[in-house]
Amino acid sequence: LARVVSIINLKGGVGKTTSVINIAARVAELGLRVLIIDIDSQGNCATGLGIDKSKVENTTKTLVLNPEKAMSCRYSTDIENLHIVIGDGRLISLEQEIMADLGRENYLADSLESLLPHYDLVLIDTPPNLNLLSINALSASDGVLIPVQTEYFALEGLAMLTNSIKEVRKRINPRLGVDGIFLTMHAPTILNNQVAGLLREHFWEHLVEPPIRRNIKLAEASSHGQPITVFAPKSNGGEDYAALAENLVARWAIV
Amino acid sequence: LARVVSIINLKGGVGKTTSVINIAARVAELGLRVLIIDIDSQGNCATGLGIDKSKVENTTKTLVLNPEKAMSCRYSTDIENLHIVIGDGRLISLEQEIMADLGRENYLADSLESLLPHYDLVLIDTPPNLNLLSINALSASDGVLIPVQTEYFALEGLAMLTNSIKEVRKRINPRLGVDGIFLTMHAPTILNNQVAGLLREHFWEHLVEPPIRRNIKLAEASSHGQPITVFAPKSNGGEDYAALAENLVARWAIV
Ligand SMILES: Nc1ncnc2c1ncn2[C@@H]1O[C@H](COP(=O)(O)OP(=O)(O)OP(=O)(O)O)[C@@H](O)[C@H]1O
Ligand SMILES: Nc1ncnc2c1ncn2[C@@H]1O[C@H](COP(=O)(O)OP(=O)(O)OP(=O)(O)O)[C@@H](O)[C@H]1O
Ligand SMILES: [Mg+2]
Ligand SMILES: [Mg+2]
Repeated sequence: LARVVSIINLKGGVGKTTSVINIAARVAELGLRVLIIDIDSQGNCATGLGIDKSKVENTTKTLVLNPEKAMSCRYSTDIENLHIVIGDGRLISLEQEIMADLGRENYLADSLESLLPHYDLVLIDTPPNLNLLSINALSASDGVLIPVQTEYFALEGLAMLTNSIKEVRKRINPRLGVDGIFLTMHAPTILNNQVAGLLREHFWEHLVEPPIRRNIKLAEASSHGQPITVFAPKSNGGEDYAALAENLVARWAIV
Repeated sequence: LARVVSIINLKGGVGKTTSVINIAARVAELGLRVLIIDIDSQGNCATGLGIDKSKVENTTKTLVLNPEKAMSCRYSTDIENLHIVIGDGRLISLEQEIMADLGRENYLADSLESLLPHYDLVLIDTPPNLNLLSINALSASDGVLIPVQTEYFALEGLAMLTNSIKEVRKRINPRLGVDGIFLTMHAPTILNNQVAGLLREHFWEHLVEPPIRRNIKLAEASSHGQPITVFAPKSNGGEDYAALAENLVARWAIV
Protein backbone atom coordinates (compact mmCIF):
# COMPACT_ATOMS: atom_id res chain seq x y z
CA LEU A 1 0.00 0.00 0.00
CA ALA A 2 1.13 3.53 -0.73
CA ARG A 3 2.61 5.79 1.91
CA VAL A 4 0.56 9.02 2.06
CA VAL A 5 2.61 12.18 2.70
CA SER A 6 1.36 15.80 2.94
CA ILE A 7 3.71 18.65 2.05
CA ILE A 8 2.70 21.48 4.32
CA ASN A 9 3.79 24.88 5.62
CA LEU A 10 1.39 27.64 6.63
CA LYS A 11 3.89 30.23 5.37
CA GLY A 12 3.17 31.11 1.80
CA GLY A 13 5.54 30.79 -1.13
CA VAL A 14 8.16 28.51 0.47
CA GLY A 15 8.23 25.95 -2.35
CA LYS A 16 5.50 23.45 -1.39
CA THR A 17 4.17 23.00 -4.92
CA THR A 18 7.63 23.05 -6.51
CA SER A 19 8.69 20.34 -4.05
CA VAL A 20 5.64 18.13 -4.62
CA ILE A 21 6.16 18.22 -8.39
CA ASN A 22 9.91 17.60 -8.33
CA ILE A 23 10.07 14.99 -5.56
CA ALA A 24 7.19 13.11 -7.19
CA ALA A 25 8.85 13.22 -10.62
CA ARG A 26 12.17 11.90 -9.30
CA VAL A 27 10.53 9.11 -7.28
CA ALA A 28 8.53 8.12 -10.39
CA GLU A 29 11.76 8.12 -12.42
CA LEU A 30 13.15 5.61 -9.92
CA GLY A 31 10.33 3.30 -10.96
CA LEU A 32 7.92 3.81 -8.07
CA ARG A 33 4.25 4.53 -8.76
CA VAL A 34 3.37 8.02 -7.51
CA LEU A 35 0.08 9.93 -7.19
CA ILE A 36 -0.06 13.69 -6.55
CA ILE A 37 -3.22 15.10 -4.97
CA ASP A 38 -3.63 18.88 -5.13
CA ILE A 39 -5.97 20.24 -2.46
CA ASP A 40 -4.96 23.87 -3.07
CA SER A 41 -7.62 25.78 -5.00
CA GLN A 42 -4.86 27.63 -6.88
CA GLY A 43 -4.17 24.28 -8.56
CA ASN A 44 -0.52 25.03 -9.33
CA CYS A 45 0.49 21.34 -9.52
CA ALA A 46 -1.44 20.85 -12.75
CA THR A 47 0.14 23.96 -14.26
CA GLY A 48 3.61 22.90 -13.22
CA LEU A 49 3.05 19.58 -14.99
CA GLY A 50 1.67 21.09 -18.18
CA ILE A 51 -1.96 20.07 -17.67
CA ASP A 52 -4.75 22.41 -18.84
CA LYS A 53 -7.15 22.53 -15.88
CA SER A 54 -10.03 23.85 -17.96
CA LYS A 55 -10.14 20.56 -19.92
CA VAL A 56 -10.34 18.38 -16.84
CA GLU A 57 -13.71 17.01 -15.74
CA ASN A 58 -13.00 15.28 -12.40
CA THR A 59 -10.99 17.10 -9.77
CA THR A 60 -10.03 16.73 -6.10
CA LYS A 61 -13.51 17.95 -5.25
CA THR A 62 -14.98 15.03 -7.22
CA LEU A 63 -12.67 12.63 -5.34
CA VAL A 64 -13.66 13.96 -1.92
CA LEU A 65 -17.43 13.89 -2.53
CA ASN A 66 -17.58 10.72 -4.67
CA PRO A 67 -15.28 7.96 -3.42
CA GLU A 68 -16.77 5.55 -5.99
CA LYS A 69 -15.29 7.72 -8.77
CA ALA A 70 -11.78 7.77 -7.26
CA MET A 71 -10.14 5.82 -10.08
CA SER A 72 -11.50 8.19 -12.72
CA CYS A 73 -10.16 11.26 -10.86
CA ARG A 74 -6.59 10.31 -11.74
CA TYR A 75 -4.92 11.86 -14.76
CA SER A 76 -1.66 10.74 -16.28
CA THR A 77 1.20 13.18 -16.80
CA ASP A 78 4.10 13.23 -19.25
CA ILE A 79 6.10 11.37 -16.59
CA GLU A 80 5.79 7.62 -16.55
CA ASN A 81 4.53 6.26 -13.21
CA LEU A 82 3.25 9.72 -12.16
CA HIS A 83 -0.49 10.44 -11.92
CA ILE A 84 -2.31 13.45 -10.50
CA VAL A 85 -5.68 14.40 -9.02
CA ILE A 86 -6.12 18.04 -10.01
CA GLY A 87 -7.09 20.91 -7.72
CA ASP A 88 -8.98 23.98 -8.90
CA GLY A 89 -11.29 26.82 -7.85
CA ARG A 90 -14.10 24.38 -7.15
CA LEU A 91 -12.31 23.49 -3.91
CA ILE A 92 -13.22 26.89 -2.44
CA SER A 93 -16.88 25.99 -2.03
CA LEU A 94 -16.11 22.39 -0.92
CA GLU A 95 -15.00 23.44 2.53
CA GLN A 96 -18.34 25.12 3.28
CA GLU A 97 -20.25 22.16 1.82
CA ILE A 98 -18.71 19.61 4.22
CA MET A 99 -18.13 21.88 7.24
CA ALA A 100 -21.22 20.62 9.15
CA ASP A 101 -20.95 16.92 8.18
CA LEU A 102 -20.20 14.12 10.61
CA GLY A 103 -16.60 12.88 10.23
CA ARG A 104 -15.87 15.90 8.03
CA GLU A 105 -12.12 15.49 8.62
CA ASN A 106 -12.07 12.01 7.11
CA TYR A 107 -13.57 12.52 3.64
CA LEU A 108 -10.19 12.37 1.88
CA ALA A 109 -8.95 9.36 3.85
CA ASP A 110 -12.09 7.44 2.91
CA SER A 111 -11.82 8.36 -0.78
CA LEU A 112 -8.13 7.44 -0.95
CA GLU A 113 -8.63 3.88 0.30
CA SER A 114 -9.43 2.41 -3.12
CA LEU A 115 -6.43 4.16 -4.70
CA LEU A 116 -3.68 3.14 -2.24
CA PRO A 117 -3.12 -0.39 -3.63
CA HIS A 118 -2.21 1.11 -7.02
CA TYR A 119 0.64 3.34 -5.78
CA ASP A 120 3.84 3.30 -3.71
CA LEU A 121 3.62 6.99 -2.76
CA VAL A 122 0.86 9.60 -2.55
CA LEU A 123 2.02 13.23 -2.19
CA ILE A 124 -0.55 15.86 -1.19
CA ASP A 125 0.05 19.54 -2.03
CA THR A 126 -1.62 21.87 0.48
CA PRO A 127 -2.57 25.58 0.54
CA PRO A 128 -0.78 28.03 2.89
CA ASN A 129 -3.49 27.83 5.55
CA LEU A 130 -4.93 25.23 7.88
CA ASN A 131 -8.43 24.91 6.43
CA LEU A 132 -10.68 21.85 6.61
CA LEU A 133 -9.12 20.43 3.42
CA SER A 134 -5.62 20.64 4.93
CA ILE A 135 -6.97 18.86 8.00
CA ASN A 136 -8.40 16.21 5.66
CA ALA A 137 -4.93 15.82 4.16
CA LEU A 138 -3.31 15.43 7.59
CA SER A 139 -5.98 12.98 8.64
CA ALA A 140 -5.28 10.84 5.54
CA SER A 141 -1.48 11.00 5.87
CA ASP A 142 1.18 8.70 7.31
CA GLY A 143 3.60 11.62 7.50
CA VAL A 144 4.30 15.24 6.65
CA LEU A 145 7.15 16.92 4.81
CA ILE A 146 7.84 20.54 5.74
CA PRO A 147 9.70 22.78 3.26
CA VAL A 148 11.20 25.82 5.01
CA GLN A 149 12.60 28.83 3.22
CA THR A 150 15.81 29.95 4.98
CA GLU A 151 14.43 33.38 5.84
CA TYR A 152 13.20 34.97 8.98
CA PHE A 153 9.43 35.10 8.40
CA ALA A 154 9.44 31.43 7.44
CA LEU A 155 10.87 30.50 10.86
CA GLU A 156 8.02 32.16 12.69
CA GLY A 157 5.20 29.94 11.51
CA LEU A 158 7.08 26.70 12.22
CA ALA A 159 6.15 26.47 15.90
CA MET A 160 2.47 27.05 15.07
CA LEU A 161 2.63 24.33 12.43
CA THR A 162 4.25 21.72 14.64
CA ASN A 163 1.61 22.43 17.31
CA SER A 164 -1.15 21.90 14.77
CA ILE A 165 0.41 18.59 13.68
CA LYS A 166 0.53 17.43 17.29
CA GLU A 167 -3.11 18.41 17.73
CA VAL A 168 -4.17 16.40 14.64
CA ARG A 169 -2.12 13.41 15.85
CA LYS A 170 -3.79 13.56 19.26
CA ARG A 171 -7.38 14.04 18.14
CA ILE A 172 -7.75 12.52 14.66
CA ASN A 173 -4.77 10.56 13.29
CA PRO A 174 -2.40 8.90 15.77
CA ARG A 175 -0.09 7.58 13.04
CA LEU A 176 0.79 11.05 11.65
CA GLY A 177 4.58 11.43 11.79
CA VAL A 178 7.10 14.05 10.59
CA ASP A 179 8.92 12.45 7.66
CA GLY A 180 11.24 15.39 7.28
CA ILE A 181 11.98 19.09 7.24
CA PHE A 182 14.06 20.41 4.35
CA LEU A 183 15.44 23.79 3.36
CA THR A 184 14.28 25.57 0.18
CA MET A 185 15.34 28.58 -1.91
CA HIS A 186 18.64 28.49 -0.11
CA ALA A 187 21.26 31.01 -1.29
CA PRO A 188 24.77 31.38 0.14
CA THR A 189 23.95 34.68 1.89
CA ILE A 190 24.73 35.45 5.52
CA LEU A 191 21.01 35.60 6.37
CA ASN A 192 20.17 32.29 4.69
CA ASN A 193 23.12 30.58 6.37
CA GLN A 194 22.15 32.02 9.76
CA VAL A 195 18.59 30.74 9.45
CA ALA A 196 19.85 27.37 8.16
CA GLY A 197 22.07 27.15 11.23
CA LEU A 198 19.11 27.83 13.52
CA LEU A 199 17.03 25.19 11.77
CA ARG A 200 19.81 22.60 11.95
CA GLU A 201 20.15 23.30 15.69
CA HIS A 202 16.44 23.06 16.54
CA PHE A 203 15.24 20.42 14.11
CA TRP A 204 18.38 18.32 13.45
CA GLU A 205 16.60 15.00 13.92
CA HIS A 206 14.05 15.83 11.23
CA LEU A 207 16.26 17.64 8.74
CA VAL A 208 16.67 15.90 5.38
CA GLU A 209 19.60 16.99 3.22
CA PRO A 210 20.51 18.55 0.88
CA PRO A 211 19.10 22.10 1.02
CA ILE A 212 17.37 23.04 -2.24
CA ARG A 213 19.41 25.93 -3.58
CA ARG A 214 17.72 28.98 -5.13
CA ASN A 215 17.78 28.25 -8.85
CA ILE A 216 15.84 30.15 -11.54
CA LYS A 217 15.64 26.91 -13.57
CA LEU A 218 13.04 25.65 -11.07
CA ALA A 219 10.76 28.61 -11.77
CA GLU A 220 11.43 28.30 -15.51
CA ALA A 221 10.59 24.59 -15.44
CA SER A 222 7.18 25.37 -13.91
CA SER A 223 6.46 27.97 -16.58
CA HIS A 224 7.21 25.28 -19.20
CA GLY A 225 4.89 22.78 -17.49
CA GLN A 226 7.72 20.35 -16.79
CA PRO A 227 9.35 19.01 -13.64
CA ILE A 228 13.02 19.82 -13.25
CA THR A 229 13.91 16.16 -13.95
CA VAL A 230 12.84 16.81 -17.57
CA PHE A 231 13.50 20.54 -17.99
CA ALA A 232 17.03 20.78 -16.51
CA PRO A 233 18.09 17.63 -14.62
CA LYS A 234 21.76 18.74 -14.45
CA SER A 235 20.96 22.16 -12.95
CA ASN A 236 21.42 22.91 -9.23
CA GLY A 237 17.66 22.52 -8.76
CA GLY A 238 17.67 19.23 -10.68
CA GLU A 239 20.51 17.78 -8.68
CA ASP A 240 19.20 18.99 -5.31
CA TYR A 241 15.70 17.57 -5.81
CA ALA A 242 17.12 14.28 -7.12
CA ALA A 243 19.33 13.90 -4.03
CA LEU A 244 16.50 14.95 -1.68
CA ALA A 245 14.04 12.53 -3.28
CA GLU A 246 16.54 9.67 -3.06
CA ASN A 247 17.17 10.41 0.62
CA LEU A 248 13.43 10.45 1.25
CA VAL A 249 12.90 7.13 -0.55
CA ALA A 250 15.59 5.65 1.69
CA ARG A 251 13.80 7.08 4.75
CA TRP A 252 10.48 5.74 3.57
CA ALA A 253 12.21 2.41 2.78
CA ILE A 254 9.86 1.83 -0.11
CA VAL A 255 11.09 -1.12 -2.11
CA LEU B 1 -10.35 60.62 7.22
CA ALA B 2 -7.85 57.89 6.43
CA ARG B 3 -7.93 55.93 3.18
CA VAL B 4 -8.16 52.21 4.00
CA VAL B 5 -6.17 49.93 1.66
CA SER B 6 -5.81 46.12 1.79
CA ILE B 7 -2.71 44.48 0.38
CA ILE B 8 -3.89 41.18 -0.97
CA ASN B 9 -2.87 38.25 -3.16
CA LEU B 10 -4.09 34.68 -2.65
CA LYS B 11 -0.71 33.39 -3.88
CA GLY B 12 1.62 32.86 -0.96
CA GLY B 13 5.02 34.46 -0.46
CA VAL B 14 4.74 37.25 -3.06
CA GLY B 15 5.80 40.08 -0.72
CA LYS B 16 2.52 41.22 0.85
CA THR B 17 3.94 41.70 4.34
CA THR B 18 7.24 43.14 3.09
CA SER B 19 5.24 45.66 1.03
CA VAL B 20 2.92 46.67 3.88
CA ILE B 21 5.88 47.35 6.17
CA ASN B 22 7.97 49.26 3.66
CA ILE B 23 5.24 51.29 1.98
CA ALA B 24 3.86 52.23 5.40
CA ALA B 25 7.30 53.24 6.67
CA ARG B 26 8.02 55.46 3.66
CA VAL B 27 4.59 57.13 3.77
CA ALA B 28 5.12 57.78 7.50
CA GLU B 29 8.54 59.26 6.73
CA LEU B 30 6.80 61.70 4.38
CA GLY B 31 4.90 62.97 7.42
CA LEU B 32 1.58 61.20 6.94
CA ARG B 33 -0.01 59.31 9.83
CA VAL B 34 -0.17 55.59 9.03
CA LEU B 35 -1.77 52.61 10.76
CA ILE B 36 -0.95 48.99 9.83
CA ILE B 37 -3.53 46.31 10.67
CA ASP B 38 -2.31 42.71 10.48
CA ILE B 39 -5.13 40.21 10.00
CA ASP B 40 -2.77 37.32 9.17
CA SER B 41 -2.44 34.89 12.10
CA GLN B 42 1.26 34.48 11.24
CA GLY B 43 1.65 38.07 12.47
CA ASN B 44 4.75 38.80 10.39
CA CYS B 45 4.19 42.60 10.40
CA ALA B 46 5.02 42.85 14.09
CA THR B 47 8.18 40.77 13.61
CA GLY B 48 9.27 42.85 10.63
CA LEU B 49 8.93 45.97 12.80
CA GLY B 50 10.79 44.55 15.77
CA ILE B 51 7.78 44.12 18.06
CA ASP B 52 7.68 41.15 20.44
CA LYS B 53 4.17 39.71 19.99
CA SER B 54 4.28 37.78 23.26
CA LYS B 55 4.37 41.06 25.22
CA VAL B 56 1.32 42.53 23.49
CA GLU B 57 -2.04 42.41 25.22
CA ASN B 58 -4.52 43.75 22.64
CA THR B 59 -4.40 42.40 19.09
CA THR B 60 -6.46 42.52 15.90
CA LYS B 61 -8.80 40.02 17.51
CA THR B 62 -9.41 42.48 20.34
CA LEU B 63 -10.12 45.23 17.80
CA VAL B 64 -12.62 43.14 15.84
CA LEU B 65 -14.58 41.93 18.88
CA ASN B 66 -14.35 45.13 21.01
CA PRO B 67 -14.75 48.30 18.94
CA GLU B 68 -14.81 50.36 22.15
CA LYS B 69 -11.16 49.34 22.79
CA ALA B 70 -9.98 50.32 19.30
CA MET B 71 -7.71 53.14 20.48
CA SER B 72 -5.88 50.86 22.91
CA CYS B 73 -5.22 48.24 20.23
CA ARG B 74 -2.72 50.54 18.53
CA TYR B 75 0.97 50.17 19.27
CA SER B 76 3.67 52.60 18.30
CA THR B 77 6.71 51.46 16.31
CA ASP B 78 10.25 52.83 16.06
CA ILE B 79 9.00 54.84 13.08
CA GLU B 80 7.44 58.20 13.84
CA ASN B 81 3.86 58.49 12.55
CA LEU B 82 3.57 54.69 12.15
CA HIS B 83 1.32 52.63 14.44
CA ILE B 84 0.27 49.00 14.22
CA VAL B 85 -2.53 46.68 15.35
CA ILE B 86 -0.84 43.33 15.80
CA GLY B 87 -1.98 40.00 14.39
CA ASP B 88 -1.25 36.67 16.06
CA GLY B 89 -2.41 33.07 16.49
CA ARG B 90 -5.54 34.19 18.28
CA LEU B 91 -6.96 35.15 14.87
CA ILE B 92 -7.31 31.48 13.95
CA SER B 93 -10.24 30.92 16.31
CA LEU B 94 -11.81 34.34 15.54
CA GLU B 95 -13.11 33.25 12.17
CA GLN B 96 -15.12 30.40 13.66
CA GLU B 97 -16.39 32.64 16.47
CA ILE B 98 -17.99 35.19 14.10
CA MET B 99 -18.87 32.85 11.21
CA ALA B 100 -22.58 32.61 12.16
CA ASP B 101 -23.09 36.25 13.23
CA LEU B 102 -25.30 38.76 11.42
CA GLY B 103 -23.20 41.24 9.42
CA ARG B 104 -20.14 39.05 10.00
CA GLU B 105 -18.35 40.71 7.06
CA ASN B 106 -18.51 44.15 8.66
CA TYR B 107 -16.89 43.66 12.05
CA LEU B 108 -13.60 45.28 11.01
CA ALA B 109 -15.26 48.20 9.21
CA ASP B 110 -17.30 48.98 12.34
CA SER B 111 -14.25 48.79 14.62
CA LEU B 112 -12.13 51.00 12.35
CA GLU B 113 -14.58 53.89 12.35
CA SER B 114 -13.27 55.48 15.56
CA LEU B 115 -9.65 55.18 14.35
CA LEU B 116 -9.99 56.74 10.88
CA PRO B 117 -9.94 60.41 12.02
CA HIS B 118 -6.49 59.87 13.58
CA TYR B 119 -4.75 58.66 10.39
CA ASP B 120 -4.16 59.52 6.74
CA LEU B 121 -3.64 55.91 5.63
CA VAL B 122 -4.59 52.48 6.99
CA LEU B 123 -2.80 49.50 5.38
CA ILE B 124 -4.18 46.01 6.04
CA ASP B 125 -1.88 42.95 5.65
CA THR B 126 -3.83 39.84 4.67
CA PRO B 127 -3.13 36.08 4.71
CA PRO B 128 -2.74 34.11 1.44
CA ASN B 129 -6.35 32.91 1.44
CA LEU B 130 -9.79 34.43 1.18
CA ASN B 131 -11.11 33.69 4.65
CA LEU B 132 -13.75 35.67 6.55
CA LEU B 133 -11.09 38.02 7.95
CA SER B 134 -9.85 38.86 4.44
CA ILE B 135 -13.45 39.54 3.46
CA ASN B 136 -13.70 41.83 6.51
CA ALA B 137 -10.61 43.65 5.24
CA LEU B 138 -12.09 44.08 1.76
CA SER B 139 -15.37 45.20 3.23
CA ALA B 140 -13.58 47.90 5.27
CA SER B 141 -11.35 49.07 2.40
CA ASP B 142 -11.50 51.93 -0.10
CA GLY B 143 -9.03 50.11 -2.35
CA VAL B 144 -6.71 47.15 -2.78
CA LEU B 145 -3.05 46.91 -3.67
CA ILE B 146 -1.96 43.67 -5.36
CA PRO B 147 1.73 42.66 -5.23
CA VAL B 148 2.57 40.14 -7.95
CA GLN B 149 5.76 38.14 -8.11
CA THR B 150 6.97 37.99 -11.74
CA GLU B 151 6.74 34.22 -11.93
CA TYR B 152 4.38 31.83 -13.56
CA PHE B 153 2.47 30.43 -10.56
CA ALA B 154 1.79 33.98 -9.34
CA LEU B 155 0.03 34.82 -12.62
CA GLU B 156 -2.43 31.99 -12.20
CA GLY B 157 -4.21 33.19 -9.09
CA LEU B 158 -4.67 36.75 -10.38
CA ALA B 159 -7.87 36.06 -12.32
CA MET B 160 -9.40 34.34 -9.30
CA LEU B 161 -8.47 37.30 -7.11
CA THR B 162 -9.92 39.95 -9.42
CA ASN B 163 -13.16 37.92 -9.60
CA SER B 164 -13.34 37.80 -5.80
CA ILE B 165 -12.80 41.57 -5.61
CA LYS B 166 -15.63 42.16 -8.10
CA GLU B 167 -17.86 39.87 -6.03
CA VAL B 168 -17.14 41.79 -2.80
CA ARG B 169 -17.74 45.11 -4.62
CA LYS B 170 -21.10 43.85 -5.91
CA ARG B 171 -22.41 42.28 -2.72
CA ILE B 172 -20.79 44.08 0.23
CA ASN B 173 -18.68 47.15 -0.54
CA PRO B 174 -19.50 49.18 -3.68
CA ARG B 175 -16.64 51.63 -3.13
CA LEU B 176 -13.88 48.97 -3.29
CA GLY B 177 -11.43 49.98 -6.03
CA VAL B 178 -8.09 48.65 -7.31
CA ASP B 179 -5.50 51.21 -6.23
CA GLY B 180 -2.72 49.41 -8.01
CA ILE B 181 -0.90 46.27 -9.05
CA PHE B 182 2.88 46.25 -8.63
CA LEU B 183 5.65 43.78 -9.39
CA THR B 184 7.73 42.22 -6.62
CA MET B 185 10.92 40.14 -6.31
CA HIS B 186 11.73 41.14 -9.85
CA ALA B 187 15.10 39.93 -11.19
CA PRO B 188 16.46 40.65 -14.70
CA THR B 189 15.93 37.05 -15.86
CA ILE B 190 14.21 36.06 -19.08
CA LEU B 191 11.34 34.46 -17.16
CA ASN B 192 10.76 37.46 -14.88
CA ASN B 193 10.84 39.85 -17.85
CA GLN B 194 8.42 37.64 -19.81
CA VAL B 195 5.93 37.60 -16.94
CA ALA B 196 6.40 41.34 -16.38
CA GLY B 197 5.60 41.88 -20.04
CA LEU B 198 2.41 39.84 -19.74
CA LEU B 199 1.35 41.80 -16.66
CA ARG B 200 2.04 45.16 -18.33
CA GLU B 201 -0.05 44.06 -21.30
CA HIS B 202 -3.07 42.82 -19.31
CA PHE B 203 -3.08 45.18 -16.36
CA TRP B 204 -1.42 48.35 -17.74
CA GLU B 205 -4.07 50.67 -16.35
CA HIS B 206 -3.52 49.42 -12.80
CA LEU B 207 0.24 48.91 -12.83
CA VAL B 208 2.19 51.17 -10.47
CA GLU B 209 5.92 51.57 -11.14
CA PRO B 210 8.66 50.81 -10.32
CA PRO B 211 8.95 47.02 -9.99
CA ILE B 212 10.43 46.02 -6.63
CA ARG B 213 13.69 44.31 -7.53
CA ARG B 214 14.77 41.12 -5.73
CA ASN B 215 17.13 42.37 -3.02
CA ILE B 216 18.44 40.35 -0.06
CA LYS B 217 18.54 43.56 2.02
CA LEU B 218 14.72 43.40 2.21
CA ALA B 219 14.84 39.96 3.83
CA GLU B 220 17.71 41.05 6.07
CA ALA B 221 15.79 44.15 7.17
CA SER B 222 12.88 41.97 8.31
CA SER B 223 15.20 39.72 10.30
CA HIS B 224 16.50 42.85 12.06
CA GLY B 225 12.96 44.06 12.82
CA GLN B 226 13.38 47.20 10.74
CA PRO B 227 11.77 48.57 7.59
CA ILE B 228 14.12 49.08 4.68
CA THR B 229 13.83 52.87 5.12
CA VAL B 230 15.89 52.44 8.31
CA PHE B 231 17.94 49.30 7.59
CA ALA B 232 19.23 50.14 4.08
CA PRO B 233 17.47 53.12 2.49
CA LYS B 234 20.07 53.40 -0.31
CA SER B 235 19.74 49.72 -1.35
CA ASN B 236 17.76 48.66 -4.43
CA GLY B 237 14.93 47.59 -2.11
CA GLY B 238 15.05 50.90 -0.25
CA GLU B 239 14.97 52.97 -3.42
CA ASP B 240 12.26 50.88 -5.09
CA TYR B 241 9.88 50.99 -2.12
CA ALA B 242 10.50 54.72 -1.65
CA ALA B 243 9.62 55.41 -5.30
CA LEU B 244 6.60 53.07 -5.19
CA ALA B 245 5.28 54.65 -1.99
CA GLU B 246 5.67 58.16 -3.44
CA ASN B 247 3.81 57.14 -6.61
CA LEU B 248 1.04 55.66 -4.47
CA VAL B 249 0.75 58.80 -2.34
CA ALA B 250 0.35 60.78 -5.54
CA ARG B 251 -2.34 58.36 -6.70
CA TRP B 252 -4.10 58.58 -3.39
CA ALA B 253 -3.67 62.36 -3.48
CA ILE B 254 -3.41 62.46 0.26
CA VAL B 255 -2.38 65.93 1.27
N1 LIG C 1 14.58 26.63 -5.10
C1 LIG C 1 13.95 27.58 -5.81
N2 LIG C 1 14.68 28.49 -6.48
C2 LIG C 1 14.05 29.48 -7.19
N3 LIG C 1 12.72 29.63 -7.28
C3 LIG C 1 11.96 28.75 -6.64
C4 LIG C 1 12.50 27.67 -5.88
N4 LIG C 1 11.46 26.95 -5.35
C5 LIG C 1 10.33 27.56 -5.77
N5 LIG C 1 10.62 28.62 -6.56
C6 LIG C 1 9.68 29.58 -7.15
O1 LIG C 1 9.19 30.38 -6.05
C7 LIG C 1 7.77 30.59 -6.17
C8 LIG C 1 7.10 29.98 -4.94
O2 LIG C 1 7.18 28.57 -4.96
P1 LIG C 1 5.88 27.65 -4.82
O3 LIG C 1 4.75 28.24 -5.57
O4 LIG C 1 6.27 26.26 -5.13
O5 LIG C 1 5.62 27.81 -3.24
P2 LIG C 1 4.35 27.34 -2.43
O6 LIG C 1 4.80 27.14 -1.04
O7 LIG C 1 3.70 26.21 -3.11
O8 LIG C 1 3.39 28.65 -2.51
P3 LIG C 1 1.85 28.75 -1.96
O9 LIG C 1 2.04 29.02 -0.49
O10 LIG C 1 1.25 29.91 -2.71
O11 LIG C 1 1.20 27.45 -2.25
C9 LIG C 1 7.36 29.94 -7.49
O12 LIG C 1 7.32 30.95 -8.49
C10 LIG C 1 8.47 28.92 -7.78
O13 LIG C 1 8.65 28.73 -9.15
N1 LIG D 1 11.95 42.15 -3.23
C1 LIG D 1 12.37 41.16 -2.44
N2 LIG D 1 13.62 40.67 -2.59
C2 LIG D 1 14.07 39.64 -1.83
N3 LIG D 1 13.35 39.04 -0.86
C3 LIG D 1 12.11 39.48 -0.65
C4 LIG D 1 11.53 40.56 -1.40
N4 LIG D 1 10.27 40.78 -0.96
C5 LIG D 1 10.06 39.87 0.02
N5 LIG D 1 11.16 39.11 0.23
C6 LIG D 1 11.31 37.97 1.14
O1 LIG D 1 10.55 36.90 0.59
C7 LIG D 1 9.82 36.22 1.61
C8 LIG D 1 8.32 36.34 1.31
O2 LIG D 1 7.89 37.67 1.47
P1 LIG D 1 6.62 38.03 2.41
O3 LIG D 1 6.65 37.18 3.62
O4 LIG D 1 6.58 39.49 2.57
O5 LIG D 1 5.45 37.55 1.45
P2 LIG D 1 3.90 37.38 1.82
O6 LIG D 1 3.15 37.53 0.54
O7 LIG D 1 3.55 38.30 2.92
O8 LIG D 1 3.84 35.86 2.34
P3 LIG D 1 2.52 35.13 2.98
O9 LIG D 1 1.72 34.71 1.77
O10 LIG D 1 3.08 33.95 3.75
O11 LIG D 1 1.85 36.14 3.84
C9 LIG D 1 10.23 36.86 2.93
O12 LIG D 1 11.24 36.07 3.51
C10 LIG D 1 10.75 38.24 2.53
O13 LIG D 1 11.74 38.69 3.40
MG1 LIG E 1 1.66 25.98 -3.69
MG1 LIG F 1 2.59 37.86 4.75
